Amino acid sequence: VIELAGVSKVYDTGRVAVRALDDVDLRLEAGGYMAIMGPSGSGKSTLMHILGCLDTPTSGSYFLRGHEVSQYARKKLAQVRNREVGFVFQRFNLLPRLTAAENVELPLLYAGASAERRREVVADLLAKVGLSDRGHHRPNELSGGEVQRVAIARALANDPAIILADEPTGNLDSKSEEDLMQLLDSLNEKGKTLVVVTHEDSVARHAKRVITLHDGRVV
Amino acid sequence: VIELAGVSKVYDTGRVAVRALDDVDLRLEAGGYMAIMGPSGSGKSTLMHILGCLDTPTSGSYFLRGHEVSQYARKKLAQVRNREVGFVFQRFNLLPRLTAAENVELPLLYAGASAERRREVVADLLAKVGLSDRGHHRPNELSGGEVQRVAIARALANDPAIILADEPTGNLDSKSEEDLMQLLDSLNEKGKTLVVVTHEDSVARHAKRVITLHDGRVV
Ligand SMILES: Nc1ncnc2c1ncn2[C@@H]1O[C@H](COP(=O)(O)OP(=O)(O)OP(=O)(O)O)[C@@H](O)[C@H]1O
Ligand SMILES: Nc1ncnc2c1ncn2[C@@H]1O[C@H](COP(=O)(O)OP(=O)(O)OP(=O)(O)O)[C@@H](O)[C@H]1O
Ligand SMILES: [Mg+2]
Ligand SMILES: [Mg+2]
Repeated sequence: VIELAGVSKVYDTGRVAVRALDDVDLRLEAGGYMAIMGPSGSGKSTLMHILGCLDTPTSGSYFLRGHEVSQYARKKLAQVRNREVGFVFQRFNLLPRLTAAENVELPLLYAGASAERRREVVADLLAKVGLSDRGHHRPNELSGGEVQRVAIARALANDPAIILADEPTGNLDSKSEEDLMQLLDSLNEKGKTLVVVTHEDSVARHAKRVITLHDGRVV
Repeated sequence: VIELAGVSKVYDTGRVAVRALDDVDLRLEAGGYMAIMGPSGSGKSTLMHILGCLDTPTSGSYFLRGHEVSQYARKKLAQVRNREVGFVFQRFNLLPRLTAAENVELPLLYAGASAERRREVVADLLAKVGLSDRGHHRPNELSGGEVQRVAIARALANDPAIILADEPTGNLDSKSEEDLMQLLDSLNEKGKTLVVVTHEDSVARHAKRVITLHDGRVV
């Protein structure tokens, strides 16, 4: 369902070009469960942004469910994202002016879900991440780990086929981490495709496959 | 050097009041090295913000080097902070419009350091966290772990007597985590007082003391 061929990403900040990804090939079947590890700065988030159609490669191709998505116009890309992909970012996950509940509701609004359905799904997902009593808090009124958990709930709002989570447990204690991994495992058992970036073996161990990046290359 | 007595913190978001800290007593001698652990939402960051003079308790007292700081005016509090405390935040560590080097330089500017000294210290600290070649990158041009490492460099800019680090390794791979812990250990050996919030045993193990929070109480 996911296929990267010869993907490179170069950032040109003016002084020195940074080759964040270097000729990456990757295939993941539907229902796959992959962990991506590697040192700080090795290209993991860059790879996730390309997988999540949030950025395009400098060279190479990306087939998502058979479609060559790096050809798509922004609008179409955004539609694919909204329907197919749930993304948990490493940073800046939530819109600061919206409450936790409103943040989780957003993808459902874009997808045109009814008010009743939105209410249901938001309540169900906040409960799943143990934050039923924090729905009305804004991000600056939440702890770091709570923000992360709301972000996970939001990524699941449209019941996406593919879930991309970039360090989803970075701010979580071991109990909260366990709960989250059980949730992700159960989603994979239901047939969802999962890609998780992590630096914790305790998390990578849940995946069926682990790939390691080093200086933008798969090693 | 640090002494909290009966400290409580209540957030009143309108609907329900959240008692983030509940009657906390804490003493840490100069040169101490303490880790704070506990579940997500247990009050760790709230405690750190009070320790770092970034927030005041709802009740109770806080003596920092013998001075009852919760009495201080904002201006005086900011001065104490700038001179005495280096703070690594759990989120939003850097000013987004400034480069990594400019972010590290900021505390030195506030402290009135000469241009030459500022240049020296920034170069030295960026090297210490392995980011000499990223000084001109803005935060959105850095990886998550690189942002965290720049934040650590910035916290050390004024060579503070007290270092408060809130989940400093959350985004770091094990090698970068090791390097950082070695840096923090060496600072403690030089006599600096360290308080580190972490959910990783591999980090807590470096401290001389570990306290655990649960629902705002020390357990
Ligand atoms: N917009 C950008 N402009 C310039 N360089 C960038 C940009 N974004 C990322 N980089 C650089 O590209 C490299 C890879 O970044 P990336 O965020 O993919 O790393 P990562 O593996 O996710 O790291 P971490 O584990 O620290 O989150 C980093 O060295 C970073 O400095
Ligand atoms: N400004 C605020 N208004 C209302 N509630 C808040 C506010 N800030 C924090 N809280 C609540 O206070 C509790 C403690 O927050 P705190 O950030 O101290 O937790 P923490 O132990 O650092 O958690 P984590 O490990 O997830 O970072 C949380 O349940 C949070 O929802
Ligand atoms: Mg990253
Ligand atoms: Mg916290």
